[in-house]
Amino acid sequence: VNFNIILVGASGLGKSTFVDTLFKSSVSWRANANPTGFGIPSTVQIHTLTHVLEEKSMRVKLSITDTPGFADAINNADAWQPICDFIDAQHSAFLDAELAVERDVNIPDTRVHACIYFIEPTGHGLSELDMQAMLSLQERVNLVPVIAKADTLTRDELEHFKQRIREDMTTANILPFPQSRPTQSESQMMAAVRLLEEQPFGIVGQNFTDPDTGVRGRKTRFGVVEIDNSEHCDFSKLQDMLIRTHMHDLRMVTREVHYENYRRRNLEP
Amino acid sequence: VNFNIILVGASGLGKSTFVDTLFKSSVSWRANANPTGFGIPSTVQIHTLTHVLEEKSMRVKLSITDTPGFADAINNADAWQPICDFIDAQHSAFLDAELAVERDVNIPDTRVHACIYFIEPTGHGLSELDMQAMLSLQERVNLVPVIAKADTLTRDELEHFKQRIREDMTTANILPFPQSRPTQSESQMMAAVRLLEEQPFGIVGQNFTDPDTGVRGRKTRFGVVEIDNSEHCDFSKLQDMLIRTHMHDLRMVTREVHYENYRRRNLEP
Ligand SMILES: Nc1nc2c(ncn2[C@@H]2O[C@H](COP(=O)(O)OP(=O)(O)O)[C@@H](O)[C@H]2O)c(=O)[nH]1
Ligand SMILES: Nc1nc2c(ncn2[C@@H]2O[C@H](COP(=O)(O)OP(=O)(O)O)[C@@H](O)[C@H]2O)c(=O)[nH]1
Repeated sequence: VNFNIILVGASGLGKSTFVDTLFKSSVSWRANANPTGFGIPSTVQIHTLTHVLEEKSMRVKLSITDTPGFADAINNADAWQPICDFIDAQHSAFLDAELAVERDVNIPDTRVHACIYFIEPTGHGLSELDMQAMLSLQERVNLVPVIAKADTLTRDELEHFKQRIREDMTTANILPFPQSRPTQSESQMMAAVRLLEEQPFGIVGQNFTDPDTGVRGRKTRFGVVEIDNSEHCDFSKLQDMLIRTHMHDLRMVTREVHYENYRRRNLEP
Repeated sequence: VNFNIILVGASGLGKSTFVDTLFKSSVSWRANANPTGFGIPSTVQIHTLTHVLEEKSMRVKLSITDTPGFADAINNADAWQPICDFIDAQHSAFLDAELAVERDVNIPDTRVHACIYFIEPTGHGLSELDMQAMLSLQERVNLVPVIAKADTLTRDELEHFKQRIREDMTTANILPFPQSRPTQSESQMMAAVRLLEEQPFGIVGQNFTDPDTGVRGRKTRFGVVEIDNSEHCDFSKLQDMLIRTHMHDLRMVTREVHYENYRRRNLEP
């Protein structure tokens, strides 16, 4: 089973640290077959890293694509476009394979199942760039906004900030995953609403592992944040949602909603 | 004695918190005579707050100008222009008063003596916007770059980051205060070099005061950073430089270098 995630956010928000934390070890970049050519003239690059995880006796090939250079310029108009092009290109590759006369029964699936969008912990709400980028991304991929470096905010600041982000998203008509769909049962819809109320998740990246206890944390001069402790940060909630509880849903929505929308847009006379 | 400081940096980096920490109490904005009209069509506003401090039996009227809205847009081309215009306008007001036929012996001095530029703690170095903004600012005011929210970086990350920022500034020809001047003695030049080696200062804003000990700090779930403890952050080093050791120098360089440059540029045929 292929599960493909893309990370989007300004540089310095902890995206590469997140990859290491999710893969539970310090990995080096093995930029695979994906050329960085999607960048066009912009400074955004596209690096993909693949890892095989075992989850519930199912082998999952987890690919994470980072996008270093996003929004690093002075003028960031359409900075999200190379990333949207990359996501569309995965839909297009799948469509071509599906339409081919001689086609493979198992088409390799590089379609992106989730886009984790890193929000800077300013304490003030979404920036104009965040809103425009998320509006474009949500048209083609499941959007999962997260608050980067959540350890830099106090508990109160984080709660206010989450509240403010949820309000900004509602006003801007940004619809993060999971969105209720008509085919769902009442209880599934309720579960989706409860999950949205907890979002955006405030995540923290790991920088050390306690040699005695094996606890993963981010250690500074002033204290230790335990990454997997849901009292300290939401990393484990995000990981559970992505890998354990909603992977099937994320793949299904990608197949039945985002891919079908792409296909209809591209096949219409 | 008037001492005027301007704060520049993206929103959410702790500028208003810095004002409270410097004025040792939670102050509300009393936007004084300065109209926000300098913003032209941009979103940058100009708020000035004035406070009287006693320092070495000298009464100092400390005015701090914040610039909320800087670099908040998607396209931040020339985002620093309204701020440069505001600084030039103070030089211009002084020049007009100086040239007036009926002139006041004590011309009120609203010229800006220092610009504190807040750098985002990305860990990666200066952004393109930081470089362009600082290059424009240093032509008309003493530039003091600082690393905002330094508590979010570990000691190692902070040292590497400071090193990287110093290198980026050298490459881009950014010259923070204090710059050696030919009129200085050998020992003054040496002291200036030593001060530059410690910069940019990593500062932290206060969010509580310990009721028992009176210690000012930033408290999160994971620990307490003591603001005035130079083992924890550089806030006291910055405050010392601005208010105690270099206030005279900052005012002199503003008078003899930046103002004179402005005057020559504007009076030349
Ligand atoms: N305070 C804090 N710093 C972090 C966190 N994750 C990463 N960092 C630090 O932020 C800096 C940038 O991280 P990096 O992963 O390179 O960011 P990227 O540019 O988004 O890939 C590094 O100094 C990291 O150690 C976090 O959760 N909290
Ligand atoms: N981690 C950390 N957070 C800070 C610091 N100073 C301010 N903050 C928080 O950052 C957020 C934005 O601060 P604010 O002063 O409003 O920033 P401004 O927009 O630049 O004026 C608030 O939630 C502050 O509590 C600091 O030194 N370290």
